[in-house]
Amino acid sequence: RDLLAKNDALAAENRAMLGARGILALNLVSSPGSGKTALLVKTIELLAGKLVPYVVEGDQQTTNDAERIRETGAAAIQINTGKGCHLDAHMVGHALEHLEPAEGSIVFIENVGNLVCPAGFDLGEAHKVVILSVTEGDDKPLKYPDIFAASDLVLINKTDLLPYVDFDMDKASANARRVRPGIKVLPVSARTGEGLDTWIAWLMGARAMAM
Amino acid sequence: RDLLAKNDALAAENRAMLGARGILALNLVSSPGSGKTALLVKTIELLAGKLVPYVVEGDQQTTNDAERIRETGAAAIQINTGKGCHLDAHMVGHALEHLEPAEGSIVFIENVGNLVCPAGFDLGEAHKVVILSVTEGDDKPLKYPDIFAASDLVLINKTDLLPYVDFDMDKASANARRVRPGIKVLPVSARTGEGLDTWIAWLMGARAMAM
Ligand SMILES: Nc1nc2c(ncn2[C@@H]2O[C@H](COP(=O)(O)OP(=O)(O)OP(=O)(O)O)[C@@H](O)[C@H]2O)c(=O)[nH]1
Ligand SMILES: Nc1nc2c(ncn2[C@@H]2O[C@H](COP(=O)(O)OP(=O)(O)OP(=O)(O)O)[C@@H](O)[C@H]2O)c(=O)[nH]1
Ligand SMILES: [Mg+2]
Ligand SMILES: [Mg+2]
Repeated sequence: RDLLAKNDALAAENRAMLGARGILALNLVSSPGSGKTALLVKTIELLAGKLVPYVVEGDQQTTNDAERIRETGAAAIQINTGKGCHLDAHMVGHALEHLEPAEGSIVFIENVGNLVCPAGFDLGEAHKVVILSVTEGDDKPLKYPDIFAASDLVLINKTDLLPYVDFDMDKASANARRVRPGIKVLPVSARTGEGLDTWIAWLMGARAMAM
Repeated sequence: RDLLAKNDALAAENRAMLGARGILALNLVSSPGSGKTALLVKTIELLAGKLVPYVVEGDQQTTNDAERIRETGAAAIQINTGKGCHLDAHMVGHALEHLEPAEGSIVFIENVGNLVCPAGFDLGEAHKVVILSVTEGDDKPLKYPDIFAASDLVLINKTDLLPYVDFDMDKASANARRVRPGIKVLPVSARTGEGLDTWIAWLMGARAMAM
C-alpha cells in the first residue's frame, strides 16, 4: 500500500536521525486506559538523574496526557490526530523537530489508545512496548495478535487489582509468547510501583544498545 | 470519502431489511476488554422468554467470543477482520444473511474492541451503545469523543471494582454528556448483575420503538 510505504520511508528517516544522536525511542501502545500515561509519570520520576526523558503524546483530542507529563517537569509535546486511530512517522518527525531531544536521551512516544491501528505504523522507534491491563482479560494477545507480534516487551499493568479480577498471568504470558516468541513479559503496577525497577533496568539496557 | 459513502449505502440496506422485519439491532462498541462479551452473556440469560437474541461477533482473530455466546444457547456468527479495526456494513449484511434473525428479534453486534475506528462506520443499527469500564479512567469520553458522540447510551461497566480504582462517576457522566448531550448513562456490573435490570428495560423500550 502506497501510504504504508511512504510512512516506512519517513520512519527510516526518524530512525536515522535518532540513531545519529544515540537517542533511544520507544513506541508505547495499548488499549485506552491501560495505564500508559500513569506508567510514564512513574517512569520519569525513577529516571531522575539517570536519563533525560522527552515525551511525544498522541491522542484523538485534548492535551490531558501532555499536561500530566509536564507536571513531572519533563518536556512533552501533544499531537491530536482528530479522527486518526494512530500516530504516523510524519507527525512524529515534526514532533521531534520541536522537542529537539538531547544526545543520549530517551524519547517515549505514547501512541493513541488502540490495540489494532498502531501495529502497522513504524514511527522510527527502537522498540514497541505493549501494555496490557490485568482488567482487560488474558485472551487479548490472541485476539489482537498484530500489535503483540510487533512488540519486544509487554508490561502487564495494574497487578494491584489481581485479587479482584479473573486474570491468569501464566495464560496471558503464554498467549503473548505464542504470537511473538521471545517477547519479554513484565508484571507491573503504576499505582504501587511493583515491577518498575525491572522495567527501568530494561530501559537502561535498551538505551545502552542505542549508543 | 468514497469508501464511507459506499458503507453508508450498504448500512441503509441493512437498516431497511431489519426495519421491514421489526428487528432491533444494536452496535456495541468499547475498548478491548471493557466487558462487551461478558455483558452480552448476562444479557442473553436475562432475556430468556422475553426476546430471541442473535449475535454478530467481530474480532481481528479467533472465534473466542462467538463460542462464549454460543455457550448460552444463543445463535452467534463470528467475523474475523484480520488487520481491520472495525466491522463494516458489508460484513454485517452477509452475517445477517447467514443468521436469518426472526421477526421481532434482537440482534447484538459486538464490534472489534476499539474506541476510535467504529465511530464512523454505520452498520445499519438502531443505536450504538458504548461501554466504558471504571478501570479505564473518567477522562476517556473527552479523549475519544467521536465514539461517544455517535452513541445513545453508555454502560459504565465493572462497578464492582469502584472501591479499588480512582474513577469519578459524576465526572465520567458529565464528560459523556458534554460530547453527546442527551446520552443515557447507566452504571452496571456484568460480574454482580448490578444495573442490568435497567439495561434490560432500556432494551425492551428500544425494541418496542423498532416494531
Ligand atoms: N489500580 C490501578 N489503576 C491504574 C494503574 N495504572 C493506571 N491506573 C488507572 O487507570 C486509568 C487510566 O490510566 P491512564 O494512564 O490514563 O491510561 P492510558 O493508557 O494513558 O490511557 P489513554 O492515553 O487514554 O489510552 C487511570 O484512572 C489510572 O489512575 C495501576 O497500576 N493500578
Ligand atoms: N470485575 C469485573 N470484571 C469484568 C466485568 N465484566 C467483564 N469483566 C472481565 O473483563 C475481562 C474482559 O471481558 P470481555 O467480556 O472479554 O471484554 P470485551 O469487551 O468483550 O473484550 P473484546 O471483545 O476483546 O474487545 C474478562 O476477564 C471479564 O471477566 C465486571 O463487571 N466486573
Ligand atoms: Mg494516556
Ligand atoms: Mg468480546
